[in-house]
Amino acid sequence: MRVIAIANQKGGTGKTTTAVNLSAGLALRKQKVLLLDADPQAHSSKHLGVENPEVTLEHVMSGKVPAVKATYETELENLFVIPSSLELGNYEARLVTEVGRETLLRNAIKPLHKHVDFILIDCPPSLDVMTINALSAANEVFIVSQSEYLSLDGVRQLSDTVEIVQGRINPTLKISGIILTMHNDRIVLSREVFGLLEKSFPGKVFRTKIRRNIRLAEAPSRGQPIQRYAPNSRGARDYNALAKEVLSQWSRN
Amino acid sequence: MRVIAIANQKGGTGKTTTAVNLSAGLALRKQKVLLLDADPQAHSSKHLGVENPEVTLEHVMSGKVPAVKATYETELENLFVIPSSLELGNYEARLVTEVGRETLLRNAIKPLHKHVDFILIDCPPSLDVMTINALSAANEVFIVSQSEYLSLDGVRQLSDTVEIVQGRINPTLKISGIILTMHNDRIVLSREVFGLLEKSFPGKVFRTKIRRNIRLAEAPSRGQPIQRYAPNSRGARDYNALAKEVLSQWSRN
Ligand SMILES: Nc1ncnc2c1ncn2[C@@H]1O[C@H](COP(=O)(O)OP(=O)(O)OP(=O)(O)O)[C@@H](O)[C@H]1O
Ligand SMILES: Nc1ncnc2c1ncn2[C@@H]1O[C@H](COP(=O)(O)OP(=O)(O)OP(=O)(O)O)[C@@H](O)[C@H]1O
Ligand SMILES: [Mg+2]
Ligand SMILES: [Mg+2]
Repeated sequence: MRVIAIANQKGGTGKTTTAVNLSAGLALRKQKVLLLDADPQAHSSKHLGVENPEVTLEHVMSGKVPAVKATYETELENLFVIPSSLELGNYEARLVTEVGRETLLRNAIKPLHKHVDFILIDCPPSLDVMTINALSAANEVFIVSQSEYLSLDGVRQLSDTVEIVQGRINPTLKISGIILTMHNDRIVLSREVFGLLEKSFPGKVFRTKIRRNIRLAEAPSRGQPIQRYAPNSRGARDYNALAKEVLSQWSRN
Repeated sequence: MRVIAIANQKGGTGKTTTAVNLSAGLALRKQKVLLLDADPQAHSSKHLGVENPEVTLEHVMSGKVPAVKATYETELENLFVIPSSLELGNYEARLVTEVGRETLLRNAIKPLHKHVDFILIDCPPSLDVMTINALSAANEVFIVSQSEYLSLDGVRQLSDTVEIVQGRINPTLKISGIILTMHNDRIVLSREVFGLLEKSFPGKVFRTKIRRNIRLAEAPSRGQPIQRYAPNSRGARDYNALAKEVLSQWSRN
């Protein structure tokens, strides 16, 4: 059972696109996968066709509803999602003085561990209370980064934050992979940033790089993962290859 | 004197790239421009070559230093910046119970109004206290959006937030422009999203669309605006054309 936070406080690096399409890739390889949408933008929810849900992650964290009651089915047999909504943003603001606010998510999803093989958590572009909750609930972090200069910055800062969470709230947490998105090997900048990441995090950057592919940007408007919207696209092949690499990584450890 | 917030809580839409290169385009047209970096990621600061500044926007908002003392020069004669740092993130968290926290920035920069023609504020990818401060301090908002489906969402939510800020804290605030970035007219999705934005915000979408151009992604690593890093690039031409359109917009109102 792996609980993986998909994170980077830098905006627009492909966290949601990765959370949805990697989850789908794992589900197609017979893994039972639950995706948690921890971003009030609710983009993972929309990307999987769940619009205006009545019960969301907010209800789970506030204890109003057990996690299993907030779990929605998707088009893929083995893929489930606990959606989010703008309300999660308001809930988060109210948590400021709540005792134990950083581990609400971890406690709320514990009962689900025995039912699934993977729990992936799509994080918002910030290091605030929802991301900290995701880092406390997870055992692993996949940092999603574009191969561009401004994204590099976020990787260093996030790795400092992971160390703090490890030391104070969740000793099992580790960065187990860095996923490069919107990558283009023909562009010098992309190769340069890839090289810098390899050097700073030896052995952590996944061999599978997600290439830029317009089908990945179209899929969210259809409410489908790429493997359903455009199964023969480069985007589908890349995320399926990444799912395969994620599974082989685990058997190695 | 125009105070413009460059905003969108959707991550990675090109807010920093626009704040820096539009500021530079205006400065090259003899406008005196001050760029405020309201994002703790401090990417606008780095993009203009200001690394690890001793005095930042946090010192200005907390009243430790007058705004003029936190103003740094850049390579361009008419362009100045008040930088940010990760400390701004910690300061923001402490503001939760501070009385009048939403208008600290507005009051701190008032003395600067008479010295400049433009103040542009680069916002973080969220609708939290720093973005609300920027919306209270500004008279206008430029929403920066990619012409992709997931970015559309952010535009609607931000326009709702602007209305609330208008009604409660800053009646002068209005959305005066929508800037499309990383746009490609040959891609159907780009044209579709452009059409949807035109329909929802008639007359507000700038005619100048910023095309995808790798030079824009390289410039931040050199600490220079695009007009200095690659003055003949498509990116420089597009941002200079946008600056011209912004100036003509004002004389129209
Ligand atoms: N490999 C890719 N090829 C083409 N477009 C992509 C790719 N990955 C993501 N995109 C597009 O880039 C934009 C940013 O991606 P996405 O929204 O997944 O990033 P994010 O990190 O989740 O953003 P946020 O920080 O707002 O949560 C989206 O419009 C998405 O459709
Ligand atoms: N027109 C463009 N062509 C090519 N690359 C671009 C363009 N505009 C921005 N970029 C690149 O896209 C990425 C996102 O842009 P940028 O960081 O400016 O967005 P942002 O909205 O400020 O992000 P955040 O939400 O994290 O503040 C950066 O790596 C930037 O260099
Ligand atoms: Mg996202
Ligand atoms: Mg930015």
